[in-house]
Amino acid sequence: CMRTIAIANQKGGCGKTTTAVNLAAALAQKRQRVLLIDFDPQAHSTLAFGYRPSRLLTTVYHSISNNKIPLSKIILGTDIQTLDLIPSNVLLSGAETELNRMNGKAFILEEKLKNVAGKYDTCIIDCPPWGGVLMLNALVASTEVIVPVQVHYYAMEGLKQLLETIKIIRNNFSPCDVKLLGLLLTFVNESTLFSRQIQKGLKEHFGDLVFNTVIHRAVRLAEAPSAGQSVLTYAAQSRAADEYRALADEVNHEGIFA
Amino acid sequence: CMRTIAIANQKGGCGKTTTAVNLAAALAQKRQRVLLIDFDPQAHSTLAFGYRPSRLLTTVYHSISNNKIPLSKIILGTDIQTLDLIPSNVLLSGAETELNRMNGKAFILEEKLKNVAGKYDTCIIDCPPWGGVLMLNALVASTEVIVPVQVHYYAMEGLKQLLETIKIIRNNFSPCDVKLLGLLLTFVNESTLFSRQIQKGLKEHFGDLVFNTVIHRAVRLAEAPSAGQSVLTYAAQSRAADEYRALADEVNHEGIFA
Ligand SMILES: Nc1ncnc2c1ncn2[C@@H]1O[C@H](COP(=O)(O)OP(=O)(O)OP(=O)(O)O)[C@@H](O)[C@H]1O
Ligand SMILES: Nc1ncnc2c1ncn2[C@@H]1O[C@H](COP(=O)(O)OP(=O)(O)OP(=O)(O)O)[C@@H](O)[C@H]1O
Ligand SMILES: [Mg+2]
Ligand SMILES: [Mg+2]
Repeated sequence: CMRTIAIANQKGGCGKTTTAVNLAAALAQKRQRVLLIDFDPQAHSTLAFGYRPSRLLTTVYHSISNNKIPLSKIILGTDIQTLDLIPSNVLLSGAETELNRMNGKAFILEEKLKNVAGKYDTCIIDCPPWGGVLMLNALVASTEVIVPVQVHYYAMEGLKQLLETIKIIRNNFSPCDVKLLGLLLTFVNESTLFSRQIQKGLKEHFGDLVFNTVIHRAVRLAEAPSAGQSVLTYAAQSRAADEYRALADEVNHEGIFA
Repeated sequence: CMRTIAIANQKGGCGKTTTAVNLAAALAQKRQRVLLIDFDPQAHSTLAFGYRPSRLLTTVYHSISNNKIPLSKIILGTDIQTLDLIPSNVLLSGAETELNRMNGKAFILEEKLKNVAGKYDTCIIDCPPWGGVLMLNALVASTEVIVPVQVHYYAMEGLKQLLETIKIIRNNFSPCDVKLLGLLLTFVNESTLFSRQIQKGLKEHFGDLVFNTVIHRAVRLAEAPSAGQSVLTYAAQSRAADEYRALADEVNHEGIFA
């Protein structure tokens, strides 16, 4: 049965897309069949695999809006054989208004996912930096959520709200039982005292919720999208690739005993 | 007559809040009366001046929602005498839905601003990372917009759409004549070839639209919010403070000849 993991945080630029793309790639390289869904109108996961969002005729929007094309008709390949992509583009920003008017507005994506659930072991959903009805759909459709957390001052404040939101969703949108898989510290920079202090504070406050794996600041992660590849392909021997492989192991491990 | 400058980009984490806070502070230190409006439910401009958003009883939301308290009743001080703040908190995310149902939904903030326009030379609006009705209100209420652009691969794609959006707003929301004041390159890192290439590409593509001032990556900018201060107070002699003072000069200069 397909495990669906939302990569979510309303904070902008904390590493959601980078985590969605590279965790999906790492899991696929460990021989899982993985589906990555770009659920952000900015379409950065789509760009990260070399596609041009404005030139796509069918995207995830065409499935969840009134067109209701099945998701299976929108699937694109990537340079990793067992990793598929459902792309997005700017049309998806219209869904924020449209979905709000539909019956069962929180369950639209979950319903569409049934069309592909049999074909994949894991589905990864890249969420936009806005806590609206798109993020609601992603969380309701998911079994788990990973929250990338940039090691900066603003990290703490938004996290408490996000964890609260996840609880509220579990209580109000049965049978959704999305659970927090973990907090992933991103943009870690051991060289500044400031970064080490924030990292320590987050680990002390959130304890076991924080993944053992952290993602260090690495120029390879910023470069890889310009080559249309995940860092697992672009720089397979880099520390960044190692870290996303280690995260994939932790995610697999926690899946079994969760 | 008050100049209103929106700091906008739907891309997350590209330096909107950091620019709103530090440009506002730099202008205020040059003896302008400046009003900074936090127009993001994440309330990071509010946090940056040491306030606790969840403890505030009145915020910008209370003005634009049905409560309609005048903006003048919501003003808070900062450590810079001529810099005032209109704070926000998470309640503002409700406005994204509420405003969409109002008549003249794009002009709500502009209307409220009239209540304070006589008291300030410049108003700076910090926008959220989402191109919805909040960002629409900010742009319609503004005379100019500054777009912070992180020097990364994803910068180009979203920019074209944003510049298009600004044109559409000018055409469809008269008498709004918001003009693009400039693109501000942020997180500039001269030490990597990748960063230098992206910076060069942006300057070649957008020419005069790019400010002469660029903001380099600087740990002081990440630290300052944890002290509840702008970098102009927290590290007055730092390169980051110099750069935001230089930006303020460019903004003042372009204002005269715009
Ligand atoms: N560990 C890292 N080291 C260096 N650069 C990184 C790292 N993680 C992400 N980046 C880069 O930082 C920028 C922001 O990251 P990313 O786009 O993944 O964040 P996001 O949370 O998806 O942003 P948004 O809120 O806009 O969706 C991107 O240009 C990305 O390539
Ligand atoms: N030049 C810089 N050097 C170092 N850190 C920076 C710089 N500019 C911003 N930061 C830090 O990077 C993070 C993201 O910046 P900021 O919050 O200003 O972006 P934003 O565009 O407002 O994000 P959002 O899309 O979430 O509103 C913050 O923690 C900020 O303190
Ligand atoms: Mg993203
Ligand atoms: Mg911000």
